[in-house]
Amino acid sequence: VSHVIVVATQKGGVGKTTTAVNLAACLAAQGRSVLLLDLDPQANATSGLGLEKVAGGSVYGALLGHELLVDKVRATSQPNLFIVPSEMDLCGAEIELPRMEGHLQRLRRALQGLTERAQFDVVLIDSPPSLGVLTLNAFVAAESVLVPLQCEYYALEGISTVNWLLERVRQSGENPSLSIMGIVMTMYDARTRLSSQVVEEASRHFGEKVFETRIPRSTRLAEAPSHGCSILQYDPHSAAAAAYEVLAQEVASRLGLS
Amino acid sequence: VSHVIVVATQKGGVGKTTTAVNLAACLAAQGRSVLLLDLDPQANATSGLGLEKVAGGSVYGALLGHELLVDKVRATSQPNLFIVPSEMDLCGAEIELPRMEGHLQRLRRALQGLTERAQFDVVLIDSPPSLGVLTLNAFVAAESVLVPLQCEYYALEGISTVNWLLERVRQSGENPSLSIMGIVMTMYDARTRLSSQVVEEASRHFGEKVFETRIPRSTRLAEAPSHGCSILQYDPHSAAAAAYEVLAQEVASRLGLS
Ligand SMILES: Nc1ncnc2c1ncn2[C@@H]1O[C@H](COP(=O)(O)OP(=O)(O)OP(=O)(O)O)[C@@H](O)[C@H]1O
Ligand SMILES: Nc1ncnc2c1ncn2[C@@H]1O[C@H](COP(=O)(O)OP(=O)(O)OP(=O)(O)O)[C@@H](O)[C@H]1O
Ligand SMILES: [Mg+2]
Ligand SMILES: [Mg+2]
Repeated sequence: VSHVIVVATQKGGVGKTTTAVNLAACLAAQGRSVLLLDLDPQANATSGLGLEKVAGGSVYGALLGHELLVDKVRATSQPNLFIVPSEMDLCGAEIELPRMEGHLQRLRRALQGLTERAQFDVVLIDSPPSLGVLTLNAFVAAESVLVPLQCEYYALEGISTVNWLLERVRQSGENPSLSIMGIVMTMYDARTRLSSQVVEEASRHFGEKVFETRIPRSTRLAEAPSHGCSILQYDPHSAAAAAYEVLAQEVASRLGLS
Repeated sequence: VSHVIVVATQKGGVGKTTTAVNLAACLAAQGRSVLLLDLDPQANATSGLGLEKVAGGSVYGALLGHELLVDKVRATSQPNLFIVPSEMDLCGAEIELPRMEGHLQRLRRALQGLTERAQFDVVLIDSPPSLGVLTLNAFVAAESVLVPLQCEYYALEGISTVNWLLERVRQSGENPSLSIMGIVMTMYDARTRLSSQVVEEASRHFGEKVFETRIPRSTRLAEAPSHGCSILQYDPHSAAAAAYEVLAQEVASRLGLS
């Protein structure tokens, strides 16, 4: 059975897409079969891996129940790494889905259909910076949430909202066993006091949940998407690539993958 | 009559709040009376200026038509600078508003009521990273849009979406005269090729619309919010403060303010 994980926080620009893309690439490089599902209408994960945004290519039709998710799966230039791309139509889901019966279970059902037809070890979902119906669907479909926490003040302030949303999804009965798999510090800059203050604060609040691996601020990570590839392909010997490789090992061990 | 401007782009973490807060502070320091309206449930502009998030303190009641916006206006520690704070209840607007008659005109009407009772030279609206009903309300209420463009690949990719949304709001007749006031480059790092590539690309697409002032990447800007004040109060002699002061002059001249 696949492990379904959503990378999420409503705070914008904290490294959700960068973490989803590079963690997926590193897990695939370990030999696991990985599906990256781009649930953000901005489709950054899609272009970050070099795919075109094609109208009708997203999970949208499967959410509405007209299409099979398995038909949207595309290969990437990296072995073992597959993607369900996104495109602008997905914006329509925020308006369409709330009108439908069982509107929070649509992604969960679509993924159940997929995993009956295709085997993936891990499904990673990249979500938009919001608490709307797409992110809620991801929370309901996932077994756990991976929360990127940028080492800055506004991001730390917003982290309590993730817990609040998680609690609501659990109590509503839509996904009673949802948990936080872990919190990964991103854009960590050892030279600034702000970074160490945020790390300290996060460890105080979340203790063991905080991954030991910290992702350093690195221009190489910001450059890789413009070449349409993960950090592993763009600059495999960089500190940033090493950080995501070690994070992938921590994630694999928390999931109990051999 | 006040100039109403919305700081917006759906891309997350590009400096919308940082620009709204510091531009408002610099315009106020020029002697203009400025209202900063926090339309993001994350309420970063609210805490960035040192205010508490108080339940019922946001624009939410005025959007629903139960309360007067003028009653939500609060002073800040800086002369001439006022704020309508935000808080988590505002999240409910994404669900409540679409069910109401004239749901896209709610903020416009609330602001009309305000400007009949209180005089502001400029109203700056900070918006969330989404194309949802709150951002749409801001597009309908505003005379123009100020678009922060982070000097990175994903942000550049997303800029066409702002134009697309603007066009839709114009053509729908909800706000036929809405325009882009300007595009401000943020987190500019002169040492990286990526920054100059993005600046070049932006100038090619948007020409004169791009402000000459570029906001440099500066840790001082990321530190100021944790002290609850603008860059003018936190580090008035920094390059970042100077950049926002010059931007405020460019904005004042584009608005035709004397
Ligand atoms: N560790 C890092 N060091 C430097 N730049 C980074 C790092 N992680 C991400 N970035 C860059 O910062 C920007 C924001 O990251 P990203 O787009 O992954 O965040 P996000 O949370 O997915 O944003 P959104 O909220 O819009 O979905 C991007 O331009 C990305 O390339
Ligand atoms: N020029 C800059 N240099 C360095 N850091 C900056 C700069 N501008 C903003 N920041 C920091 O980058 C982060 C993102 O900025 P900010 O929160 O203003 O973006 P935003 O677009 O409002 O995000 P959201 O999409 O979540 O509303 C914040 O931690 C902020 O302090
Ligand atoms: Mg993203
Ligand atoms: Mg913001």
